[in-house]
Amino acid sequence: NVAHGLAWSFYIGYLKFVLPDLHNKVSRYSSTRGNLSSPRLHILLPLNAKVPAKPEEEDTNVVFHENLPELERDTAGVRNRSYKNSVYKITQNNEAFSCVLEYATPLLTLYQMSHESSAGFGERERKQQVLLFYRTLSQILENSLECRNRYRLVLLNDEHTGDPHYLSREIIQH
Amino acid sequence: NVAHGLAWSFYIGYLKFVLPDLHNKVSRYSSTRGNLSSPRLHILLPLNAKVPAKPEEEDTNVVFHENLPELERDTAGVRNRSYKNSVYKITQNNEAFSCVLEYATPLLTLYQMSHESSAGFGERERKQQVLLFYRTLSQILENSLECRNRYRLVLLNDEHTGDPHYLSREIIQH
Ligand SMILES: Nc1nc(=O)c2ncn([C@@H]3O[C@@H]4COP(=O)(O)O[C@H]5[C@@H](O)[C@H](n6cnc7c(N)ncnc76)O[C@@H]5COP(=O)(O)O[C@@H]3[C@@H]4O)c2[nH]1
Repeated sequence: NVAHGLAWSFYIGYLKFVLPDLHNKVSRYSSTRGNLSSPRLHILLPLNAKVPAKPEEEDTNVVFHENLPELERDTAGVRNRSYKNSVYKITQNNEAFSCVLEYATPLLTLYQMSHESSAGFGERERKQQVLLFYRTLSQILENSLECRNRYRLVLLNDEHTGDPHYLSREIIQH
Repeated sequence: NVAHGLAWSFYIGYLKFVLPDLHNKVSRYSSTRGNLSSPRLHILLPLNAKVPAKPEEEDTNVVFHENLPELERDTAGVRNRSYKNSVYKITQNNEAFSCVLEYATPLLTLYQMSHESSAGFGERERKQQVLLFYRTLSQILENSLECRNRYRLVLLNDEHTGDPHYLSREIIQH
């Protein structure tokens, strides 16, 4: 089950060490650079696995603000491998909400695999795999001391076509 | 099958765009910074999935030289996500061999998953999963126009304990 392994990889190879480090950066950020409305990493999970390069492409109310200071680690032979997170400002009516957000990168893999015949699964199974990814990741993160309370999983329905501000509403509503 | 998904993730989320970019950097590098003995990315695959942070930990004949210029891309909401590769100098007798190398990072996930009971597989299956990762990745890369001839998969036997220069020999012999 592809989604099961990708959820574990996302935890072991990224969230497990990025979330504690982010926690520290966010406390320092709020005291110097202006407040974040939420200290949590908002992880966006579109059900159709369609992940844009920039959330602005989905909703013009979601605007890049700046990157947090990067995390660098020596890992697997790569010296100073860099991990970055981006702060976004989200506007709704006249309110502004700012937070660290990104799409769940492994969904890009699920999407592209569903278009490669040799990868072994197609579009019909893709939605099931996204849901399995979401359920597996939720369980892992709930049981993780390093990650607990430091993230928010935002599942995005793919049946909102025509609503240009669905993304910003979903993020703020959470 | 976890290894199948991790091999696809390694290709789709990394090698597919890093290898063509590396090809360009390597041609520029060889003309200005001293020759690389091989232009290919050497991808190290230890059968026991034990991946050190630095190859020097495995073999003192493998020494970090410098990083190539980084690649930056906007992806999945992360602005200017950075991708780096490291050049190593490998000495054997009095010869020096230099190349870009790194361990296959998804093996770190396989290793750690085999120690988490809730992940669903143990140490016995791990070697099978490493072999499946290797076979799947080989097939994907052989059929990829972007990647063909730009990499070398170096499978590392785990039965060389006591040989402090196994790694350097394996890399040079290839
Ligand atoms: N948002 C985000 N920012 C990051 O910096 C990052 N780094 C990893 N990940 C995701 O976490 C998981 C575990 O990562 P791992 O390194 O084991 O596998 C990685 C790794 O083997 C390789 N890879 C990706 N980026 C790099 C990189 N910069 N250097 C070396 N290898 C890399 O290709 C795999 C798939 O990458 P992504 O498909 O981007 O998603 C990964 C993956 O789902 C990230 N996600």
